[in-house]
Amino acid sequence: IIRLENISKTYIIEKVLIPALKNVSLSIHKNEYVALMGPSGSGKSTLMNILGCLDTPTSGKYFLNDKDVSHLSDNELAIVRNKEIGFVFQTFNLMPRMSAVENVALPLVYNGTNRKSRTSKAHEMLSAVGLADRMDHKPNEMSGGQKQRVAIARAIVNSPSIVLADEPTGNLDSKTSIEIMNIFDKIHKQGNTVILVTHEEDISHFAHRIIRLRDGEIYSDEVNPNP
Amino acid sequence: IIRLENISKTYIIEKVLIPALKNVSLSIHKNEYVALMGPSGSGKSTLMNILGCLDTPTSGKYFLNDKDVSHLSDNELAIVRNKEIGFVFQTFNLMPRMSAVENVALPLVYNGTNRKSRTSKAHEMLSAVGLADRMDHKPNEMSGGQKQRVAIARAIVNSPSIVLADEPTGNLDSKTSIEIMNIFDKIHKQGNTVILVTHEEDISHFAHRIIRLRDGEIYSDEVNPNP
Ligand SMILES: Nc1ncnc2c1ncn2[C@@H]1O[C@H](COP(=O)(O)OP(=O)(O)OP(=O)(O)O)[C@@H](O)[C@H]1O
Ligand SMILES: Nc1ncnc2c1ncn2[C@@H]1O[C@H](COP(=O)(O)OP(=O)(O)OP(=O)(O)O)[C@@H](O)[C@H]1O
Ligand SMILES: [Mg+2]
Ligand SMILES: [Mg+2]
Repeated sequence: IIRLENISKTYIIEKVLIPALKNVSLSIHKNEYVALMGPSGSGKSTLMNILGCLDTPTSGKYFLNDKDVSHLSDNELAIVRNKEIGFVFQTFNLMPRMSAVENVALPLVYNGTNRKSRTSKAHEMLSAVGLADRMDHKPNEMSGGQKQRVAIARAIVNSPSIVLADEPTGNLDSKTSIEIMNIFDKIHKQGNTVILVTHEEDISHFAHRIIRLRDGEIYSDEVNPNP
Repeated sequence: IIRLENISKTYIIEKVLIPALKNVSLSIHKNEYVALMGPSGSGKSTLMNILGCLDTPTSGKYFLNDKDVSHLSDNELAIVRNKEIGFVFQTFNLMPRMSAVENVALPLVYNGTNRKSRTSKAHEMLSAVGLADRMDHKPNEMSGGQKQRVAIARAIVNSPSIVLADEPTGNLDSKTSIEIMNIFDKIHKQGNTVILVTHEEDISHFAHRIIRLRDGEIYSDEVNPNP
């Protein structure tokens, strides 16, 4: 369902070219569970932003469910995202003036769900990530790991068929990390596609396939024999 | 050099009391190397903010170098921080409109260092964390792990005698994490005090003492026999 063909992404800072991704080609099928790893600065978040339709490549093609999305307008990308994709950002990107439950309900506001259903769905997601007692807190009234969990809850509230999570356990202790990985496992078993960026080998072992980036290119792509 | 006596910190959200720290007493001597661990929401960042003079306790006393700092004014706390303490924030807290080198030089602006010295010192620190080629980038032009390393460089540019680092390797791959831990090791060997929050057992093993929090209280406090 995901096919990248010769994807490149180059940033330009004061006339200096920064090739964040160089000719990346990749296929991911429905219901795969992929871990994306690699050194700091190797292009993982850049690749995730392209996969998540948050950014467009400098060159190359991206086919999502056989549809070429490489050159959609911002509005068209927003519609694809809301329908298909749940994204957990490396830096959370929560709305600072909204409470946890309002933040989690936001994707449901965009797709027209009525107030009663979206509040109950948001409550359910926050309980699933262990934040039942933090529903009305704003982001600056929560710990780092609590904010990370609100970002996770928001990404999955819409039951997306593709979940993209960029370092979802970076701020979580082992016990809470395992609870989050169990949630992703459940989502995967329900037939969905899960792609996570992690720098922790323990977390990568939950995935069925491990892709490693280095300097903007795919360095290795292997099956995990014992997920 | 750090003595906490019956420190409590309670937040109030819409009339609900949230006891983030309950009666924490703790002594840390000069040149100790401490890892602070515990579940998400257990009070680690709250404790670090008090240790770092970024926040004052609701009750209890904090003696820093034998001076009671529990009730200093914001200005007085700022002076103590700038002189003695280097703080790496869990969410980086970089100035969005400044480049990496400007961000790292900021503590030196506050203590009156001349422009030439602070630019060369900031360059030195950024090279030490592997960011020589990202000096002029702004935070939104960098990867998560690069931002984390700018935050680390800024915390140590002033050669503080106490380094407080809240999840400094949360966004870093293993190789880069080891480079950062080597920097903290070097700072420790120079006679300074290092206190880091981490959720990764591997990282905690660099420290000489491991303190675990649970629900705002100290759960265990042990020496690490093999740092
Ligand atoms: N400004 C605030 N207002 C209200 N509650 C807060 C505030 N900051 C923190 N809290 C609450 O205090 C508790 C301790 O928070 P703290 O940030 O110290 O946890 P932590 O151990 O650093 O967690 P993590 O590992 O997730 O970063 C949490 O339950 C959090 O919700
Ligand atoms: N908006 C931008 N403008 C300029 N350069 C950028 C921008 N975003 C990222 N970069 C650069 O592109 C490269 C890849 O960044 P990316 O965020 O994809 O790395 P990453 O693998 O996610 O790293 P990390 O593990 O540190 O999060 C980095 O060298 C970074 O400095
Ligand atoms: Mg990243
Ligand atoms: Mg914290």
